[in-house]
Amino acid sequence: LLELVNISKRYKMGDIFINALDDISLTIESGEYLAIMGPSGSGKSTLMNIIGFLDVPDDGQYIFNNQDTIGLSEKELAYIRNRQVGFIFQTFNLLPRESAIENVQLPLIYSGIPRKKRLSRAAEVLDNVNLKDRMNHKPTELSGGERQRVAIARALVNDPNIILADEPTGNLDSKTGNEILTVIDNLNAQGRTILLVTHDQTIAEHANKKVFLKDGKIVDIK
Amino acid sequence: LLELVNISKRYKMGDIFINALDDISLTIESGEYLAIMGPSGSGKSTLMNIIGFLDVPDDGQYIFNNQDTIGLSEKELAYIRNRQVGFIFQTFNLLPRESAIENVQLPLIYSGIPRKKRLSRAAEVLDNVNLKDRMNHKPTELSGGERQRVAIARALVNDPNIILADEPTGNLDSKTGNEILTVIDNLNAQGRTILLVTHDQTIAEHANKKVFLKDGKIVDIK
Ligand SMILES: Nc1ncnc2c1ncn2[C@@H]1O[C@H](COP(=O)(O)OP(=O)(O)OP(=O)(O)O)[C@@H](O)[C@H]1O
Ligand SMILES: Nc1ncnc2c1ncn2[C@@H]1O[C@H](COP(=O)(O)OP(=O)(O)OP(=O)(O)O)[C@@H](O)[C@H]1O
Ligand SMILES: [Mg+2]
Ligand SMILES: [Mg+2]
Repeated sequence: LLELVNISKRYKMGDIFINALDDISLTIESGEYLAIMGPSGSGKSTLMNIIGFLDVPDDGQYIFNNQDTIGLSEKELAYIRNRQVGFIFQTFNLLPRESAIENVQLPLIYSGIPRKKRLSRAAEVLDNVNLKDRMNHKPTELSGGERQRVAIARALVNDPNIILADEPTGNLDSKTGNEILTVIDNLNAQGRTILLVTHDQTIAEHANKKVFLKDGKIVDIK
Repeated sequence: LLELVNISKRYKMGDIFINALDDISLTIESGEYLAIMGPSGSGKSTLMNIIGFLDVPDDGQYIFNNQDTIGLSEKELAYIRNRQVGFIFQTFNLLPRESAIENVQLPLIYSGIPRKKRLSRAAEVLDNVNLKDRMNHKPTELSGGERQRVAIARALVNDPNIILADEPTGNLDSKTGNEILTVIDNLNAQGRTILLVTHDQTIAEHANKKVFLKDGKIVDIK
């Protein structure tokens, strides 16, 4: 499904370069459940952003469904992303002036779904993460874990084939966190591909493969 | 040191009220190490904001060092806060256009410390959280865990007597997270008062007392 070949990503800071990703090669089959682990700053979110078409590498190839994605236009990448990928961001990235339900219904606009149906679908997913009573709250009117759950609901609302979850339970108590992991596990059981960044060993156990990063390189796969 | 008596905090949403805190009474002695736990949305951050003088309750009393703080002016509360409290926010709250070191030196301005000395102290604390190589990065040029560590460094830079840590290791791998907890444990060993919000049982074990919240109420103290 997804093939990264010799992927590198650098940031120039003054006279030096930071190698956020350093010659990464990784093949991900459809339906896999992958945990991505490694120290803070090792390149996990950068890798997720490239896989999720939110960023482009400086070197290397990214082949998605047998299509070479390097060189595709912004518009073409956005099209694939909106159709195929649900992204739970480490920093949530919610629209601050919109309510929870308004934030969650957003990805459905690209699928041409009418507003009434978008709102009812968004309400359903928010109910699944126990936020039925918080649908009309704006992000500033929500707790940290409630914001995280809005970000989760938004990632799942259009039933994506690939779910990229960047530390999706970091702000949740264990009971709520386990409920979210059960939702993700079930999506994988339905055949969806899951990439889950976590630094929690017990969460990583839900995956069937673990990839370890260090200083922008893959150092182990289990 | 710190006495909360019948503290309540409400938010009006349309016709209904949300009781974020519901008749909370709590006494905290100087030098205590308290873990605050409870489900997502149970009122932990709201409680921390009131204790840290960032918010005022709707009902009840808050006596700090034998001084009644209800009714103090914004300026007076800011004075106590800047002198006494170091706050690690759940959502970091860094200034986006300033570098890590600029963010960290900020609290020292209130203590009248000259700029050269502020920058050298800020560099020292950033070194203590392993961010020596990232001092000049802006928040958008940092990973999630690096931003969290900048927020931690900023909270500790002026040697506060009271440290309020709202889920300070949620974005950190276990090695880095344990290094941070060791720093916090040592500060408590020096006599500082620590309030630590966590939903992780192993982290809560570092404290000598645990307070459990549910629906804005204290339901247990161990
Ligand atoms: N400005 C606001 N307007 C309305 N409701 C609010 C507002 N701020 C917080 N709340 C509500 O108050 C409740 C308590 O929020 P708080 O942030 O204290 O929870 P918390 O225990 O820190 O949760 P978490 O573990 O998810 O961070 C939440 O249910 C939240 O939706
Ligand atoms: N825009 C940027 N400019 C400069 N350096 C950057 C930029 N974005 C990221 N970096 C650096 O690239 C490295 C990898 O960042 P990344 O966010 O991928 O780490 P991570 O593994 O997700 O870390 P964490 O577990 O803390 O979230 C970090 O050391 C970071 O400082
Ligand atoms: Mg990250
Ligand atoms: Mg909170």
